[in-house]
Amino acid sequence: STGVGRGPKVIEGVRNIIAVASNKGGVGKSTVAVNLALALKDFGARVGLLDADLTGPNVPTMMGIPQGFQADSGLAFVERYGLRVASLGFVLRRGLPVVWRGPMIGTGVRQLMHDLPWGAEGELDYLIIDLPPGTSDASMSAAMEAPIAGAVIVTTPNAVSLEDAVKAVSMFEKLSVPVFGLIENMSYFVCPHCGERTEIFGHGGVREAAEELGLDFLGEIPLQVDVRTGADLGVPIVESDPGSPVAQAF
Amino acid sequence: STGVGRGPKVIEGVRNIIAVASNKGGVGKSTVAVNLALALKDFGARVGLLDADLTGPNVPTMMGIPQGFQADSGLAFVERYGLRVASLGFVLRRGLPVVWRGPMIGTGVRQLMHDLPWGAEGELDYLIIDLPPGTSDASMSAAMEAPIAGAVIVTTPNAVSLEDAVKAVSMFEKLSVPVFGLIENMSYFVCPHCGERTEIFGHGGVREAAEELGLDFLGEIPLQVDVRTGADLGVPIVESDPGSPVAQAF
Ligand SMILES: Nc1ncnc2c1ncn2[C@@H]1O[C@H](COP(=O)(O)OP(=O)(O)O)[C@@H](O)[C@H]1O
Ligand SMILES: Nc1ncnc2c1ncn2[C@@H]1O[C@H](COP(=O)(O)OP(=O)(O)O)[C@@H](O)[C@H]1O
Ligand SMILES: [Zn+2]
Repeated sequence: STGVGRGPKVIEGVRNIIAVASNKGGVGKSTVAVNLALALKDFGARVGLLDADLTGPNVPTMMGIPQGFQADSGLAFVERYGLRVASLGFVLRRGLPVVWRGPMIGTGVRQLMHDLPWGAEGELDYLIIDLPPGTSDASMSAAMEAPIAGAVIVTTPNAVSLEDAVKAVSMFEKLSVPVFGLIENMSYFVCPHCGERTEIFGHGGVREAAEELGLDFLGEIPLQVDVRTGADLGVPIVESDPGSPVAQAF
Repeated sequence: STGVGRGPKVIEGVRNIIAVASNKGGVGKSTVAVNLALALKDFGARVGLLDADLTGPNVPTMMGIPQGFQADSGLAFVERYGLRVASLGFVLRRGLPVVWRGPMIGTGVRQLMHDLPWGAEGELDYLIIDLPPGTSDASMSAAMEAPIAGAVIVTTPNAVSLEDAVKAVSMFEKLSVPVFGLIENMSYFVCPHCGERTEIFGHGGVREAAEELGLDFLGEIPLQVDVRTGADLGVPIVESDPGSPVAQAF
């Protein structure tokens, strides 16, 4: 069933669900979801991380978890850096595409939410859901399947990303999910050679958009090489260098 | 109908269809699609540009075409910078999200392909289709609805984008669409203050992936501020500065 008519159902053992969304791809949703989850854990909360991007699950790589290692045993969450993590990437051999239409995507998201024992090894204070780009099946199903406490919208300051982010805000309004606020990612770049700053993707547009929309501006994160290398190598910056200014920004 | 059982049907008046894809979002698909279309036009070809990203149509902004101006009159293609362009963004008032599930997305893509008179004002040599992120309804429908001559895969060199790009290649193999090759976008950044180079998103990984996959490496495009500002302002770099090195790269 695609869940029609059931209405949002609480996930056993999970106190708060936070969605991280953007509509636009490549703006840093997964990077923010991973580092936000780790930052919440560092404050003492018990945190889960659910990768709801079925066609492009990037959480395994960013968390240093191998792809496809559960291809034979079946999907189960794993503990990594103190987080409880689940991703379809665990059961997909490297390079295997998920060429699924909407209904399968919606069902997959529902199963990740309700068919995994998130609360089994102790209640979670937060479950962070890393949503894929777009305002389609995955986001719709996530919002309809369980009560989401709120959504964090990540965007870069360039025009097309901002436009798409505003649409994500409207989508959540339509789906009756509160929006916690907007984050400006890749906000500026400081050259490691000369220390000068360049606003490659622009700067400041997200704070303005938040004001226009009557939403909180949750802060800015600079474009920094070690954030990307941390993601490539599977050791998020909040884990490897929690005291650094960029980790503090998360 | 979702087009099941009909098989790919030629688009009247269109000689070659080229898809621009990536699976990963935010890597520069729309930027490449727009600039590639303009570059082909500059060589004397008659070119159309179809924005198949229904939930995040960025072609209007990048081509300096207002959003929602056809909200009352109905969708029709427009001529812009010598290209024939169509996007769902023409009928969506600014900020209006398209919160559609897969079947609606597939139908929308089919209508953009077959219900617009692409060949009416003279045959097109090329129709460039700018695909959304993911390997789901939009890409599947585009490949099933019309014979695609080939796909250009755009990716940045960072690990997560490369992983997703490899899945896009597999998707096209599954859908029997030839892959023309891979482009490395945001390949390096040259600081405008000191001239030193930083590989913010990595460098060289796409050439290696193309060799491993037995595909052509179509070239690299640097991360450069005027490419982004051109997109924000609706005047693509190939249009505003065709002789520049980055325009030549496109
Ligand atoms: N602040 C940042 N500085 C440097 N690289 C970043 C930053 N945020 C994200 N990235 C990189 O950009 C790429 C896209 O980020 P990702 O989190 O995958 O975006 P999304 O989930 O929105 O598609 C990744 O390679 C990531 O490492
Ligand atoms: N080579 C480049 N240099 C600078 N900015 C770029 C480059 N390629 C893309 N961009 C910018 O990055 C953002 C994402 O690109 P876009 O074409 O929208 O990606 P996609 O279509 O894959 O989502 C846009 O703001 C665009 O202007
Ligand atoms: Zn410099």
